[in-house]
Amino acid sequence: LLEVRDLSRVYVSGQQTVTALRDITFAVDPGEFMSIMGPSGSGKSTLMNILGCLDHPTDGDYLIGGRSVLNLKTSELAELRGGKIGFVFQTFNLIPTLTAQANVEVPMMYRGHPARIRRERALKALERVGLEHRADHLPSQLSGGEQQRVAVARALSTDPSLILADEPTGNLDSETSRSIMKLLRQINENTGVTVIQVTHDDDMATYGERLMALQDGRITEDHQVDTA
Amino acid sequence: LLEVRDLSRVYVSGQQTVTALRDITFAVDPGEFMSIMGPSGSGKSTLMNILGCLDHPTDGDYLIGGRSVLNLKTSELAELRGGKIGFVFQTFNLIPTLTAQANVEVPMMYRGHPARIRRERALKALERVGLEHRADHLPSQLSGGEQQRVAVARALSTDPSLILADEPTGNLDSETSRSIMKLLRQINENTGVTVIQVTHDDDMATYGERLMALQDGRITEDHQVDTA
Ligand SMILES: Nc1ncnc2c1ncn2[C@@H]1O[C@H](COP(=O)(O)OP(=O)(O)OP(=O)(O)O)[C@@H](O)[C@H]1O
Ligand SMILES: Nc1ncnc2c1ncn2[C@@H]1O[C@H](COP(=O)(O)OP(=O)(O)OP(=O)(O)O)[C@@H](O)[C@H]1O
Ligand SMILES: [Mg+2]
Ligand SMILES: [Mg+2]
Repeated sequence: LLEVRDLSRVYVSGQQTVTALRDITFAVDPGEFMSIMGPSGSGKSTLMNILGCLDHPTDGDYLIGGRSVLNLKTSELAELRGGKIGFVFQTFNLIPTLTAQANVEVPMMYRGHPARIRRERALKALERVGLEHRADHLPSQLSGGEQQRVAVARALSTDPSLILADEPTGNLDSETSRSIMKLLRQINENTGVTVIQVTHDDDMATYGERLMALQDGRITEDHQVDTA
Repeated sequence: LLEVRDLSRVYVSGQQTVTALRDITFAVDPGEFMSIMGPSGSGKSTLMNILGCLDHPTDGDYLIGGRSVLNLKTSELAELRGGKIGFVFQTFNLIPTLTAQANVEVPMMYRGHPARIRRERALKALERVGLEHRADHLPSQLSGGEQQRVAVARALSTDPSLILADEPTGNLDSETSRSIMKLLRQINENTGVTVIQVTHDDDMATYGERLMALQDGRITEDHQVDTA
């Protein structure tokens, strides 16, 4: 499904350059559930942004379904981002003026789903993360963990084939974290959705079958692990 | 130092009311280090906002240094918020147009510290959280954990007598989390600063000497614990 070859990402700001990723090479098969771990600043979110077509490599290549993103048109990239890939951002990125339900519906609006279908699927997604009773709250009327769960619901709402979750449980207590991870694994096992998550929590990493570790922009580990 | 009596906080939005806190009663002595834990949505951030004078009770009272916040003038509340209380927000709340260093200097600007003093203290605070090499980056040029650490540095920069940290390590790997917690405990032990932290992490809670648990807006536990 995904293939990364000799990927590098260098940020240039004024006189300073930061090499956030260097010589990253790996492949992910459809239906895999992989966890990415590593110290703060090691390049995890940078890698996730490239996998989600929100950022481009400075060097190297990234192929989705065998096609290089370097050759895709803007419209094709938008199509990928809008529907096939569900993204949970590290900082949630909810629209402050929309309710939880409306936030979950946003990706479906871009795909042109009719209102009734959007509403049904949004409420179902909120129910799966335990927040149907907060559907009409604005983000400012939600706790930190509730905002994070709305972001998870939003990522699931278009039935994506790839879920990229950047620290989906960082603001959640252990019980809620486990239920979110069980939900992700369920989707992965039942519908074959590929899941790549970034986490700082060893327990959350056990829900995947593969572990990749980053350090200073490089891959230092990449192997199968026993699923919990 | 702090006293909370029969505190309640009810949110009213349209037809719905949410009782985020009910009948909260406790006191905190100067120099204590307390951790608050509890499920997502249990009222922790709501309580922290009231302790930090960013929100008011719907019922009950909150006294700082023996004086009820209900009787304080706006200027006195601003004085408390601006200098005596250092706050680490759950969602960091950095100013996007300011560099890491400038963000750390903001509370000191409100207190009228001269530029040279501000710069010195800001760089020292960034050094203590391991980010002196990111002083000139904007928040958008920082990783999630780096943004969180800038927020911690900002909270420390005015030498506050009370630090309120709402999940200060939620986005940090275990090693960086431990160094932040050691820093907080150092400040607490060396200078007698009162520290109240919200955390979802049992390990991080062991850095305090007291543990309070919230559930559905009520206190369900409040006792001394062995410090790690
Ligand atoms: N402005 C508001 N209007 C209505 N309800 C609110 C508002 N702010 C918070 N709430 C609700 O109050 C409850 C407590 O919120 P709070 O942010 O204190 O929880 P929390 O314990 O910090 O949770 P978390 O661990 O997820 O950060 C939540 O159920 C939330 O939905
Ligand atoms: N736009 C940018 N310009 C310059 N440097 C950047 C930019 N964005 C990120 N960086 C730097 O690149 C490095 C990698 O950032 P990234 O966000 O990928 O880390 P991370 O592994 O997700 O960290 P965390 O666990 O703290 O979220 C960091 O050191 C950061 O300071
Ligand atoms: Mg990150
Ligand atoms: Mg909170």
